Amino acid sequence: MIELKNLTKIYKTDAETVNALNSIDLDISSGQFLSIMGQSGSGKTTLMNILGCLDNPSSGKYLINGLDVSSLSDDQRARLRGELFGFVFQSYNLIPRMSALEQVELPLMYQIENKDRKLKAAQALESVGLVDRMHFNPNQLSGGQQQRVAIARSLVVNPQVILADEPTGALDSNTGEEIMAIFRELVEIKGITVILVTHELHIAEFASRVITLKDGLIISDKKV
Amino acid sequence: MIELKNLTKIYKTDAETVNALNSIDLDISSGQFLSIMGQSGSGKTTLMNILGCLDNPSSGKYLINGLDVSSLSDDQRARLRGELFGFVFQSYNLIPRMSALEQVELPLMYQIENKDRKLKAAQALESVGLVDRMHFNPNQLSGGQQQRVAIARSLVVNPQVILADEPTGALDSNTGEEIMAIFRELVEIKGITVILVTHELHIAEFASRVITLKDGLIISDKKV
Ligand SMILES: Nc1ncnc2c1ncn2[C@@H]1O[C@H](COP(=O)(O)OP(=O)(O)OP(=O)(O)O)[C@@H](O)[C@H]1O
Ligand SMILES: Nc1ncnc2c1ncn2[C@@H]1O[C@H](COP(=O)(O)OP(=O)(O)OP(=O)(O)O)[C@@H](O)[C@H]1O
Ligand SMILES: [Mg+2]
Ligand SMILES: [Mg+2]
Repeated sequence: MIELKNLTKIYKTDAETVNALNSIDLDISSGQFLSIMGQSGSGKTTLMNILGCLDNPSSGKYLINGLDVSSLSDDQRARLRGELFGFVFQSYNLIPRMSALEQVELPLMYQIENKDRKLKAAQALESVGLVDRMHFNPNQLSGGQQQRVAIARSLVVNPQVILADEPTGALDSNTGEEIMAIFRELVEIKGITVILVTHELHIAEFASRVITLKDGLIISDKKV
Repeated sequence: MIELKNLTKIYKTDAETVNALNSIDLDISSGQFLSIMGQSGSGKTTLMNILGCLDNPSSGKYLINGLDVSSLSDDQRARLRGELFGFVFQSYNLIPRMSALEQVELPLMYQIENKDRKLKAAQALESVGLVDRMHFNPNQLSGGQQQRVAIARSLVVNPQVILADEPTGALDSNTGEEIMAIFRELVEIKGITVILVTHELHIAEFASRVITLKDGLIISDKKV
């Protein structure tokens, strides 16, 4: 479903040139649960941004179901992104003055009737244990509660692929494992592809495959 | 050195009343390395904000070296905070268009000569492995690199007390343990008090004492 071929990403700054990704080859099939591990700065978020069509590689190919993403216009890429992907960003990207319920409703705005939208958003928040924080704004929520709002938002449109960048980073182990159970259920029951960045091995092992990055290269790729 | 007596924090919102902290009694001696654990939403950041004089309790007493913090004016509290505490915030609070070096220099602005400031800031960044990212702005840094800039910034003024809220949340295990070694060295060699929130038990156990919060109450307090 997803193929990266010889993918490279180079950032040029005044200070220096950073080879964030260095000739990555990676195939991800539909319905796979994949974890990505690696040291801080090894290129995980950069890889997720390219997978999610939020950023373009410097060279190499990115094919989704055989379609070359670089052949699309910005508009076509944005539409593909909205149709395929749900994101949990490493820094959540919640909107400051919107309640948890409104944040989670937002991706549904173009899709369905008003009453169903609120219900779906409430159900997504309930699945991450936040039903009693629905009307709170981000600055009234703890770090882990904000992270869970971001997770609920990624689930609500039933995307084909969920890209989750450190989704349990701010969560205690019990809450983190509840989130992993949700992702596993989405893979096993709905056939959704989940690609998860984490630095915790016991979280990575909820997946069926773990790849490890180092200095922008894939140094290991294992079934678990 | 630090005494909390019958400390309570209540948030009132339109939606509901939250008892974030519920009659906390806690004594922390100078030069102690203390970890605080507990579920997402259990009150850890609220406790850290009160300890760091960033927020006031709803009731109860907070004494620092016998001084009742509530007896101070806002100015006096701000000055005490600047003199005593170094912070690593759960969401880092980096300044958007400033380089890593400038961020870490900032707390030194009122303290020492210009040339020493840059050197001290560079040394703090080197201790967290970021010497080759000194001139990068936050949006050019990975999540874990941003977290490490926040850590370096907390160290640079040699505060008496470091309040670190999930300082390894975005770091792989190797990098996380390097940070813990830095904190441990500050406690053992410089007699600095380190109060650390974490949800990872193997990180909490670098400290000598672990307290656990649940629903705003201390439910356990153990030597490790
Ligand atoms: N400004 C506020 N108004 C209303 N409620 C708040 C406010 N700030 C925090 N809370 C609530 O107080 C509780 C404790 O929050 P706190 O940030 O201390 O939790 P925490 O233990 O740090 O959680 P986490 O591990 O997720 O960071 C949460 O349930 C949160 O919703
Ligand atoms: N816009 C940018 N300009 C320059 N360098 C960048 C930019 N964005 C990222 N980098 C660099 O690219 C490297 C990889 O960054 P990336 O965010 O992918 O790391 P990561 O593996 O997600 O790290 P972490 O675990 O700390 O989140 C880092 O060394 C970072 O400094
Ligand atoms: Mg990252
Ligand atoms: Mg917190």
